[in-house]
Amino acid sequence: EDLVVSGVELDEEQARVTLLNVPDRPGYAGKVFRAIAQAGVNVDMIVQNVRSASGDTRLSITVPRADALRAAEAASAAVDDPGHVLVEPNMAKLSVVGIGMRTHTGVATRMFGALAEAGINIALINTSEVRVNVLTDLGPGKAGLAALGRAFDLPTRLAASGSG
Amino acid sequence: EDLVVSGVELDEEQARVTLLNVPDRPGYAGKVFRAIAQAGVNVDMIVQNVRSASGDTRLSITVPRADALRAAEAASAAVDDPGHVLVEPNMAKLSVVGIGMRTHTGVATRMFGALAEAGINIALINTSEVRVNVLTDLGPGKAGLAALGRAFDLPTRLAASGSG
Ligand SMILES: C[C@@H](O)[C@H](N)C(=O)O
Ligand SMILES: C[C@@H](O)[C@H](N)C(=O)O
Repeated sequence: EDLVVSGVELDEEQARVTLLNVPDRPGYAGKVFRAIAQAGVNVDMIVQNVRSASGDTRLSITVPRADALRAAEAASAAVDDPGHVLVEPNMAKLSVVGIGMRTHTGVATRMFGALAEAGINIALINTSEVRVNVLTDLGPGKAGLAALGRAFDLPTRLAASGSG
Repeated sequence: EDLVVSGVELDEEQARVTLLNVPDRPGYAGKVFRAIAQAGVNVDMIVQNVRSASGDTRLSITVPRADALRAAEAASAAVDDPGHVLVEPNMAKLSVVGIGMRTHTGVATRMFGALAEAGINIALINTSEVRVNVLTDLGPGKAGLAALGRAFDLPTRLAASGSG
């Protein structure tokens, strides 16, 4: 695959808020987001995957660190389950950006390999047509950015928190 | 939020392959993707979220239906755990597309609400700077597309399988 990567970025302002036991039935994601919208929280990434054996699933959002507790309160109240919400206030978002990533295989292989060699654990993965994003702990964020800059032979950039 | 949505799409060619017990330690995502790249599988979405109490996490990819079994074999062999791979061959990907989604809250609220009213279960959520993507079962895909077309007052489009 002809790698079309044009940049690597680090956003050190992210927090992850996860509802740990959302029933995997129609309507729950709608309920949660109505509550988040009413609380006026800006959401960056939304990630949900397969449900567990119990029939529940985990629904995560990433938000600016300053909004994390407000988002957690609004989201958990929406599913009547205040006990099972995980707030991870100190996360870093690392992104590899490139136009025309027809498939993510090549970029992901190099990105995940670079973070592995740097001994950095990947806490979340989310992809789009122009990016592969991962979350790591905040501590290793800058080391991760440097590792990605070397792996893709690119200058590195600290992103302003926001879209993507 | 001024909704900047320009389109809704349905891709009926998707399958989801999930490794159910990937150790959440540095290096495993790199191993899995090296194997997937060697098998020559085109990956569309990659989703991983928080780990479970046991310390494992679930790592999912979405691939063209024809590649699902090959991807499952390559990925599970990479983590020496052939038993715990879930292949869901018949999924539909529904997308709401719009430039400049600074935050996903407004679009997500309307999208998830429309699917809830149509009684359609959301099996995966992934967002990008220009899209909110969900996976549903293949069966309700077209009904989902129609519901989203109404919710965003837009013509609907069947997407060719590929990036995004
Ligand atoms: C978990 C949540 O996404 C649920 N499956 C829904 O459709 O709302
Ligand atoms: C699960 C996988 O992403 C692991 N955390 C890694 O860093 O490779």
